[in-house]
Amino acid sequence: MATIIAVANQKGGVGKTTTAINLAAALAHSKKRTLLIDIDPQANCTISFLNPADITESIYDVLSDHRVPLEALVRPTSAPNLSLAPSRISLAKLEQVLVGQFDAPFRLKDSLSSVRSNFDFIIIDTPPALGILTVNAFVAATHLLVPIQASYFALEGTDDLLETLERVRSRPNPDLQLLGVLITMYDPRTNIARDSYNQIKAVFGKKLMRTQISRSVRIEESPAYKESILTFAPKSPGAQEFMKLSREVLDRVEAN
Amino acid sequence: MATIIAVANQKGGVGKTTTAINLAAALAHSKKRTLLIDIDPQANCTISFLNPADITESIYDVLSDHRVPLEALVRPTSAPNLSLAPSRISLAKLEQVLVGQFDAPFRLKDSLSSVRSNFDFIIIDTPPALGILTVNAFVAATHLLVPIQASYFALEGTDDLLETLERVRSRPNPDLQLLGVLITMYDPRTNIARDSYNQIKAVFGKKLMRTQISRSVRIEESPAYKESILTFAPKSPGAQEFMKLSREVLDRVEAN
Ligand SMILES: Nc1ncnc2c1ncn2[C@@H]1O[C@H](COP(=O)(O)OP(=O)(O)OP(=O)(O)O)[C@@H](O)[C@H]1O
Ligand SMILES: Nc1ncnc2c1ncn2[C@@H]1O[C@H](COP(=O)(O)OP(=O)(O)OP(=O)(O)O)[C@@H](O)[C@H]1O
Ligand SMILES: [Mg+2]
Ligand SMILES: [Mg+2]
Repeated sequence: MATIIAVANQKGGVGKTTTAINLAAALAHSKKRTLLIDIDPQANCTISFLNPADITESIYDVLSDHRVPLEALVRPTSAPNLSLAPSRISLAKLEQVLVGQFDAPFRLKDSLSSVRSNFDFIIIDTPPALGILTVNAFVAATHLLVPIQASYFALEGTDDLLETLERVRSRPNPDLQLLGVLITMYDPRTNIARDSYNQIKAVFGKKLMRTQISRSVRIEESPAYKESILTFAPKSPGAQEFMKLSREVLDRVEAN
Repeated sequence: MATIIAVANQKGGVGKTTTAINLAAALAHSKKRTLLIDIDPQANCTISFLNPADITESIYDVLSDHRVPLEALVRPTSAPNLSLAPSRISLAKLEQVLVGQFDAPFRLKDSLSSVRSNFDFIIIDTPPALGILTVNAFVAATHLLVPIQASYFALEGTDDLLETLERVRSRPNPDLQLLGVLITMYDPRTNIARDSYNQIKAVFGKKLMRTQISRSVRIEESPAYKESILTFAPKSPGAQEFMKLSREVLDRVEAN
């Protein structure tokens, strides 16, 4: 049964999409059959692999009342072992469509049951909010990975995130575990980054991933070439950090 | 009558809060009576001036059914001419509270009528989404300022933003104008930033602000000291860029 990792943090621009893409690519590179699911209406994961014009059906059609099966959507990417379930902007309407539906939080979990046995890992990228889309990811997931930028605003939002984690754990998904907190865009040369890093470590302790992702132009450029960092710049520090992250994720998942 | 500028972009982490704080501070520095309104539940603007524990009432109480008058909330900051209307996480609940209320998009606009004559400028920071909170800012505002980071994902979301602008202009707020698009965290040394800048310029033309805000550690550090860049590092390039931005904003507002 696949390990399902939701990558989430309602703070914007902390590297959720960058982490989801490159962790999925690193796991696929280690011969793990990996599915990347984009449930952010901004579809940043999707446009890092495909041209928006090429997408007809999206995760919206799976989660809304059109009830298209997820396997109809899953498509291979140029990277071996890596498949993608794309998003489109229409997903932003889902919140209105699902209001009042008692099964609203379970739509993604239910749709995964038909594909889960085909993959070793499923990685879910989420929007910068704690609305119905992110809740769907929390309910469907076995683990939660929280990218966090070492900056002043970093710790402010984590209380709400952990509160949402506890709420989901108490009823719809008791098995959901916090896999860890990942420092992204790290530049150890600045005081603000070092101070913030120490604060994050004090709050999260062992849950802070040993791997950090440094700020790097190669990582920022790679989606423009429709590639992950693994193939765009395989020898770069960014590629090595994501390979290290994938090994740490495997260790933590097996240890639980 | 105050000029009301909504600072918005549903892409996360592009510098909305940083722009709202430092533009408001630069306008106040130029002797304009300025009010900064935080309608992001993450309250990043608010924690850049106040300690969260000091806040009892927030913009939530104004926009929800408690109908507290906005002037009961407005408080001075350490900077002369600059006042703040704080936010709290409870604001995240507003979306559910306002579902189905036909006056939902007008709550902020209605609450501003009693304070508008006390200020020359009102700056509104918004969350990374196009939901009811951001729509409230669009309906209340006279102008929209869109911070944009020169990176691959930058242009993807702008179609939806402009579509939302047109929808708000066609009915609830015909006077809303796009003040401009502002490049933030700009590092001209990288290809991705220069390429992206050229794409943004090609799309927005004259609506691209002549001022750019460079990436700078001083700007990133300043909220940790509860100061704007204007007082934290008055001689820094960041402070000068925001002063230049405030002058350009004044020119564009007067020209319209
Ligand atoms: N390690 C890194 N080095 C340099 N740039 C990075 C790095 N990680 C992410 N970025 C850049 O920072 C910006 C924000 O990253 P990203 O879009 O992945 O964040 P996000 O959390 O998914 O944002 P959103 O909240 O909008 O979904 C992007 O322009 C991305 O290219
Ligand atoms: N010019 C700059 N130079 C360096 N860092 C910056 C600059 N502008 C913003 N930042 C940093 O980038 C991060 C994102 O900025 P900010 O929080 O203002 O964006 P935002 O659009 O308000 O995010 P959100 O979508 O979560 O509301 C913050 O850590 C901030 O300190
Ligand atoms: Mg993203
Ligand atoms: Mg913000």
